[in-house]
Amino acid sequence: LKNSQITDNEISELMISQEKVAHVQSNNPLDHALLVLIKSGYTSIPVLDKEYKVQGQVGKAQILDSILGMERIEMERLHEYFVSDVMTAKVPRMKQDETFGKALMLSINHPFVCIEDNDGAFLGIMTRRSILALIHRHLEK
Amino acid sequence: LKNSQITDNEISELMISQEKVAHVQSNNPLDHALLVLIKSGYTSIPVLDKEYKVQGQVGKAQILDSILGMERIEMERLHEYFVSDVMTAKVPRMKQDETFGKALMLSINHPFVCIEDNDGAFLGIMTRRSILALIHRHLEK
Ligand SMILES: Nc1ncnc2c1ncn2[C@@H]1O[C@@H]2COP(=O)(O)O[C@H]3[C@@H](O)[C@H](n4cnc5c(N)ncnc54)O[C@@H]3COP(=O)(O)O[C@H]2[C@H]1O
Ligand SMILES: Nc1ncnc2c1ncn2[C@@H]1O[C@@H]2COP(=O)(O)O[C@H]3[C@@H](O)[C@H](n4cnc5c(N)ncnc54)O[C@@H]3COP(=O)(O)O[C@H]2[C@H]1O
Repeated sequence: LKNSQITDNEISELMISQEKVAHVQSNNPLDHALLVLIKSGYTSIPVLDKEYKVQGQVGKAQILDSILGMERIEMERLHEYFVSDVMTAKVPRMKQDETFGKALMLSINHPFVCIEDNDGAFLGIMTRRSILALIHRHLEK
Repeated sequence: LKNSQITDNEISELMISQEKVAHVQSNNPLDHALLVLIKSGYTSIPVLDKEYKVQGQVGKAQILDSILGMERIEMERLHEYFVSDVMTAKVPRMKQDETFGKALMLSINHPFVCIEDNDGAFLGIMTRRSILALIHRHLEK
């Protein structure tokens, strides 16, 4: 398996395209974010701003922490907090025309990597699953 | 990168050894499991029985679901439920003397793989992070 065998063609093919990525906006209230997370089933998802640029990620862990800070779970109280209050700004990103090697490197410490175009608009995500599946296919040949 | 370059030596070296793996027992109450998850910071961890054999995995998602089923979060009520009530029995496993190729294949659909000895006793876990880091190191050469 050589780095050169894995073409950038495969990156845009492997990427989960933005319309299929569960996400929230930074100004959404936490009760909405929680519903998106529960409905999508994912642990953590991208946070986008109004111009569809990546601002960070938010997950059940952060929302669970804020719920546990309350004496009761009151969905109305969750409505008073926003994604921007609890999200992690740190989220790995790369441009669509960068290499598979970079996606591999970023995935070592992150379950997904956000893919952006040259203007910073969100195009989709590369998951560890798709990176591992690709490597497995190449090693099988 | 060939399958043969990645030796089984590297598997036992890469594995997170059982004493460093956060885990719970199937008969632990949920308030204890939640504390272990919050303290360890992990999304999902192995569930072991009294003989230290792997029974499944449990995560914040499952505990969050049971909390949301309650009108209030009452830690005393969480004490009435057990890990066995909410855990997922499905968890990928392999023996320590199996190949890296098998660990890679199992990691496509699972964030961690449980490693067992020939009697089924729990030895540790292989994470996607360590698998991806190993591949990255081999491709860099
Ligand atoms: N509905 C489902 N069906 C089958 N398997 C499922 C599943 N939900 C999760 N998994 C499995 O569990 C892994 C971890 O998911 P998690 O939600 O923690 O972590 C996910 C989540 O945070 C994010 N993610 C994946 N797909 C997403 C999407 N369509 N929208 C938003 N975020 C996504 O990327 C992380 C890594 O995803 P990856 O696929 O590598 O790894 C996934 C996948 O192997
Ligand atoms: N304290 C920390 N410091 C730095 N990075 C952290 C971290 N906690 C999590 N991460 C990062 O987030 C990824 C997903 O963690 P998660 O807890 O969802 O999913 C974890 C967790 O379910 C389990 N896991 C990992 N180490 C564990 C341990 N020592 N005990 C129990 N379960 C563990 O294996 C999954 C995959 O772990 P992996 O390392 O591939 O991937 C980790 C790692 O890249």
